[in-house]
Amino acid sequence: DYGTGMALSFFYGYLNIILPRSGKESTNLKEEIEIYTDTHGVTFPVPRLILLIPQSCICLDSLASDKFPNIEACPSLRERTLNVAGVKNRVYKNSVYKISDEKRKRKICVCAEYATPLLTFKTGWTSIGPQAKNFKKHRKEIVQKFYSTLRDLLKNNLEITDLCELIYYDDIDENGKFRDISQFIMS
Amino acid sequence: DYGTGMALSFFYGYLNIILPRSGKESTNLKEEIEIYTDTHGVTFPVPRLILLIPQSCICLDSLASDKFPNIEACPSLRERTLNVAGVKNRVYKNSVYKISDEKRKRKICVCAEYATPLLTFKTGWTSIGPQAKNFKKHRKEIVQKFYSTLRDLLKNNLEITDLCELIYYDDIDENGKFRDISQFIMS
Ligand SMILES: Nc1nc(=O)c2ncn([C@@H]3O[C@@H]4COP(=O)(O)O[C@H]5[C@@H](O)[C@H](n6cnc7c(N)ncnc76)O[C@@H]5COP(=O)(O)O[C@@H]3[C@@H]4O)c2[nH]1
Repeated sequence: DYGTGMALSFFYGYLNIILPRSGKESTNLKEEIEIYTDTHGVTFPVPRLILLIPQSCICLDSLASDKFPNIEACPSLRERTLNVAGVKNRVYKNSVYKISDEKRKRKICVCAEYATPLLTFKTGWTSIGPQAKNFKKHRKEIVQKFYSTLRDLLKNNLEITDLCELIYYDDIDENGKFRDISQFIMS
Repeated sequence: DYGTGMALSFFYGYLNIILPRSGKESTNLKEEIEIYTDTHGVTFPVPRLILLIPQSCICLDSLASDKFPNIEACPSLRERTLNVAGVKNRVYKNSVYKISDEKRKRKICVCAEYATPLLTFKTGWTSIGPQAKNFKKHRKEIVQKFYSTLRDLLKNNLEITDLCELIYYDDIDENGKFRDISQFIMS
């Protein structure tokens, strides 16, 4: 089914490549974050890749947008490059964001991004064609399946289980407004 | 089904992003190749992205390997960067290779790569687990479906139909050896 396929592709085509030790630098994601904190002198409470899985599949270009005023963009982690399927030195880059923690009056850094397959899924199924009403009909169960399959794949791969955090959430409130994602990230 | 899902994801998550005019430079792939030929003074008989779709799903890291001695690696096309789903400045890069055309005693350049979803499909379905025998059983029809769906998606998107060339081929001969892909590319 579609959700399982997306999770397999995302896991074997991305997470299982960028999270463990691989590429020229041979560092895993946690070690890349440590290098970053040394270089930039910031605080990373959660030294993992935070993956946002919004039920709506709406994935903004950047988490630092006027929708989320307490999130600002930061320099990215170091790029990783690998020769993959004929693409020489394909670049893998993870973004870092600074979140203003109002309660504790501090700023914290996180390595976070949306789970890109959701954006591709939404784009593909809502482009002109018979799929568009199928998206509305099946979206919820497909995203649910994507999340649960991904969670199991991570659990069963002990080397990278602790290098990734999935946040599966209802991102739109009853008034059609975006919920504050920094709350989800900081909890 | 799996083949259709791979094609939709590859088209809307990659080809429909990198082939048409997009990103900061606002050039399509053909224009990027023209910039490359001006910069490097080489010949590109086919100013398109050549996508290799091998029936075996075996995708080598690079086309310039000792398996294909008449293919050498060249500098890549200019990188395209886009903010995608929270990844700031995600890098999209296409590789260029030089092929020795023995018949005409010349060297030609091509922009080519394997269709990455096939590598991810093979990796995912042959990792430890019940999927492994399913890969052997269903591989041929899944790759066939991937190819035909991709071909139709390209046909129906006139802006990018001529920017991409699909090469669907039986890459392994009766003795289990790789066929010479330069022959497929040059024909
Ligand atoms: N050759 C090639 N070069 C690219 O830059 C590229 N980017 C995507 N793709 C292929 O297009 C399709 C759609 O991509 P999407 O982003 O939705 O899913 C991607 C995406 O969610 C994630 N991923 C892969 N590379 C990155 C990356 N650099 N940054 C963030 N996420 C990534 O993992 C999924 C599977 O990746 P691939 O299995 O490499 O093939 C993809 C996929 O088949 C590419 N193919």
